[in-house]
Amino acid sequence: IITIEHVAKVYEVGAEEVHALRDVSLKIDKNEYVAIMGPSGSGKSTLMNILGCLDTPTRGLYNFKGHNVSEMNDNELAKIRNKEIGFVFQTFNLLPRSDALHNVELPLIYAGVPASERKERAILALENVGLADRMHHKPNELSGGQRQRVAVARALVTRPSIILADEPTGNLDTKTGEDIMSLFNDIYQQGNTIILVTHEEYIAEHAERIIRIRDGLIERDENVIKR
Amino acid sequence: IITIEHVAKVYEVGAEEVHALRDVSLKIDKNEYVAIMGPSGSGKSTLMNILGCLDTPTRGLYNFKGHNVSEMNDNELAKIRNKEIGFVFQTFNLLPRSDALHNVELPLIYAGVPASERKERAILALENVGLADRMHHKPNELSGGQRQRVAVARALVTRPSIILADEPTGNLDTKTGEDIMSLFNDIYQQGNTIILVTHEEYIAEHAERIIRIRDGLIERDENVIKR
Ligand SMILES: Nc1ncnc2c1ncn2[C@@H]1O[C@H](COP(=O)(O)OP(=O)(O)OP(=O)(O)O)[C@@H](O)[C@H]1O
Ligand SMILES: Nc1ncnc2c1ncn2[C@@H]1O[C@H](COP(=O)(O)OP(=O)(O)OP(=O)(O)O)[C@@H](O)[C@H]1O
Ligand SMILES: [Mg+2]
Ligand SMILES: [Mg+2]
Repeated sequence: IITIEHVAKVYEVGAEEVHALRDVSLKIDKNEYVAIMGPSGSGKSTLMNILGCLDTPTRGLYNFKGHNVSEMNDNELAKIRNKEIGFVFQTFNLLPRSDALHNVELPLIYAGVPASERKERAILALENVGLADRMHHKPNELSGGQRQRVAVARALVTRPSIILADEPTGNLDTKTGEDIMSLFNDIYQQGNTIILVTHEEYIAEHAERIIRIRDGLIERDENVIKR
Repeated sequence: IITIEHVAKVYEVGAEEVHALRDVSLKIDKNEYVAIMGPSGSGKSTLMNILGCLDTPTRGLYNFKGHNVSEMNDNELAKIRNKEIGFVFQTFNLLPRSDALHNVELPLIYAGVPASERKERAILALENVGLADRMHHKPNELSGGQRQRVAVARALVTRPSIILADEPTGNLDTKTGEDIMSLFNDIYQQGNTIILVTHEEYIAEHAERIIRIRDGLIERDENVIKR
């Protein structure tokens, strides 16, 4: 369902060119569970933003479910993101002036879900990440790990078929992190696709395939035997 | 040098009271290396903010180097923070419109350090976290782990005698995280005090004392044999 060919991403900072991705090609099928690992600054979030249709490559092709993403306009991209993809950002990106409940309702509002069903689903999503008792807190009234979990709940509330999670457990203790991984596992068992960036081997072990990135290139791409 | 007695912190959210810290007492001596661990939402950052003179407790006493912190005004608190303490925030708190170099220079500006020395020291601090080649990037032009490292560099640039680091390696791969830990180790060997919050046992193992927090209370406070 996802095919990227010879994708590159170059940023310009003043007179300097930063090659965040140099030449990346990969294919991901429906119902795969992929972990992406690599050093800080190696290009993981840049790759995730391209896969999640949040950014376009400088060079190369991105084919999403048969459509050439690079030929799409902003409206079509936004529609794909809302309907098909749930994205957990490395820096959460919550609306600061809305409480946790409203932040989680937001994707359902875009999807046109009626208000009563919306509220119910958002509450359930927050229960699933252990935050039912924090739903009226704004982001600055939440701990770091609580904000991260609100970001996870928001990504899952539309029940998307593809989850892109950029370091979803970075701010969580091991036990809470395992609760989130077990949520992802359920979603995967239901036939969906999971692509997650992680720095931690024990999180990557939940996946069936590990892609290692270094300096804007794929260094290794291997299937792992799941225990 | 740090003594807190029966400290509590209560937040009000609408009609609700959140007891982030319930009754916390502890003493930390000069040149100790303390790790604070505990579940997401248990009160670690709240405790760090009080220790770092960024916030005042609802109840209880905080004695910092013989001074009663709860009796200080904002100016005196700011002075202590700038002169004595280096704080690495869980959410980095970088100035979005300034580049990495300027962000790291900021504490030196408050400290009245002359411009040429300031720039030199800020560049060195960035070199120490492996970011000399990113000094002119703004925070949104940096990866998550790079922003975290800028936050570390900024905390260390005034050469404070007390480092408070709230999950300083949460966004870093193991290798880069170890580089940061080895920086902290040098600072500790030079006679300074380190208090760090972490979710990872292998990071906590660098410390000589581990304090475990649960639900706003200290559950365990033990010295560990350093290997
Ligand atoms: N400004 C605030 N208003 C209301 N509640 C708050 C506020 N700040 C924190 N809290 C609550 O206080 C509790 C402790 O928060 P704290 O940030 O200290 O947790 P933490 O241990 O650092 O968690 P994490 O590991 O997730 O970073 C949390 O349950 C949080 O929801
Ligand atoms: N908007 C931008 N402008 C310029 N350079 C950028 C920009 N965004 C990212 N970069 C650079 O591109 C490289 C890759 O960034 P990316 O965020 O993809 O790294 P990452 O692998 O996610 O790192 P981390 O593990 O630290 O989150 C980094 O060196 C970063 O400095
Ligand atoms: Mg990243
Ligand atoms: Mg915290």
